[in-house]
Amino acid sequence: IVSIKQVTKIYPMGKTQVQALNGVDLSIEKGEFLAIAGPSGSGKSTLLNLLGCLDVPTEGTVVIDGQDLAKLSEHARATLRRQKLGFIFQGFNLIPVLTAFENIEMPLRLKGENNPQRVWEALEAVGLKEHAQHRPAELSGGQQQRVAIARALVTDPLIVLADEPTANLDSKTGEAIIELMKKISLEKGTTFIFSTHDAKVMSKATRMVSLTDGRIEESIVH
Amino acid sequence: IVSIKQVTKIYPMGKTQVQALNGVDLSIEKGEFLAIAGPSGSGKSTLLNLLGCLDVPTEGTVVIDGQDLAKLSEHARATLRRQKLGFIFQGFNLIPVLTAFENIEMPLRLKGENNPQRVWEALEAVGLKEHAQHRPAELSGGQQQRVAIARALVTDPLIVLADEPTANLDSKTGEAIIELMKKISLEKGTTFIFSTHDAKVMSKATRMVSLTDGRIEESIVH
Ligand SMILES: Nc1ncnc2c1ncn2[C@@H]1O[C@H](COP(=O)(O)OP(=O)(O)OP(=O)(O)O)[C@@H](O)[C@H]1O
Ligand SMILES: Nc1ncnc2c1ncn2[C@@H]1O[C@H](COP(=O)(O)OP(=O)(O)OP(=O)(O)O)[C@@H](O)[C@H]1O
Ligand SMILES: [Mg+2]
Ligand SMILES: [Mg+2]
Repeated sequence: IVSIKQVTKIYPMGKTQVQALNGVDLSIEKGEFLAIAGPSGSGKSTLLNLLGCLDVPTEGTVVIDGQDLAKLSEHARATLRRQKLGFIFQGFNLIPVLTAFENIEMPLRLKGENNPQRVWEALEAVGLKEHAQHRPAELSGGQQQRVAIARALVTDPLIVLADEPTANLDSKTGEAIIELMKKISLEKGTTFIFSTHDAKVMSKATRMVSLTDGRIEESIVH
Repeated sequence: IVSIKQVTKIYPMGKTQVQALNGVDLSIEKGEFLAIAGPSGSGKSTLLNLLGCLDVPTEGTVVIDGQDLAKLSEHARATLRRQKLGFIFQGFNLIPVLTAFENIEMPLRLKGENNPQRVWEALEAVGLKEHAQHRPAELSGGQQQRVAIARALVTDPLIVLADEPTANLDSKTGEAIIELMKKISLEKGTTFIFSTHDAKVMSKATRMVSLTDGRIEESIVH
């Protein structure tokens, strides 16, 4: 459902440049629960951004659900993201002036949908119903992370890209979240692509790839 | 070196209130390597903010290095923080317009010191020398976390308060960071107070307290 070929990403930095990804090939089937592991700075977030149509590679091709991203206009790419993808960002990226409820509702509204019931279901699923009216600054780190998770799931996307979704969660809460995602993936065929340092997340994955210095080292199928 | 008695923290939220901490007593000796564990939302960050003189309790007393915080003016509290404490915030809180070098240098400048050598040593210790001129947006999540860590250590503080310092680090990098902190604590007698979900950090602690719903449940000495 997502495939990237010979993808390279270089960030220009004044006189030098940072090679974040170097000739990466990766094919992901529909319904996979894929974990991307690797040391800090190895390129996981960069890879997720490319897989999630949030960034363009310096070289190589990215195809999502049959569409070659290089052939799409910026408008068509934005439509693809809104219709088919869900994101959990490493820094959460919640909107500070909106409540938890409003933050989670946002992707639905962007699709032109009005469905408060789905927002309440998402809040319930991540255990934050009593915190619906809190703004991010009034929430703990792990609560903010859970709002970001609920927001990614609320539109029932085809593919969810999750950048370290359990980094700020205790092991019990983190495990419950991964179980929830596993259940969604089995019931709805949703594809999950994680970047993670969490051994528990890796153990629940159907497959794991390792990134080191911008290169894929190995692919382990469970 | 830090002691809190019967500390309560209540956040008013419109018509309701959130009881983040409820009658907490805690005494911390100089040189301890203390881990505070507990589920998401249990009050760890709130407790660290009170122990680090960043916030005032609703009830109860906080004494740091012999000084009762309630008796100090805002100016005296700011001086105490600058002179004796180092912080690693859960969200890093780096200054976006400053480079890694400048972010780490900031606490030294706030003390009126000019010591680029110490900044380079701190960058080296967290493995980020080549990234000294990068700004936070040009760094990975774990690299930003390491800048935040270096910044907390650069002034050689009496007490370091670290809110989930390894959340965004792979296990090898995280372990190296905790080893570094252990070494500093043994060589310089620095007191480390962590909030953490990481079992590896907990295993290196000299003592661990568990927080649940704003109450301290148990104290385990290693
Ligand atoms: N500024 C605030 N206003 C209102 N409630 C708050 C505020 N800050 C924290 N809270 C609430 O206080 C409780 C404790 O929060 P705290 O951030 O201390 O938890 P934590 O243990 O650090 O959690 P995590 O592991 O998720 O970071 C939570 O229920 C949170 O929603
Ligand atoms: N906007 C940018 N400009 C310059 N360099 C960047 C930028 N974003 C990332 N990098 C660099 O690219 C490399 C890969 O970064 P990336 O964020 O993908 O790593 P990561 O595997 O997600 O790390 P972590 O586990 O710490 O989150 C790093 O060396 C980083 O410094
Ligand atoms: Mg990352
Ligand atoms: Mg916290």
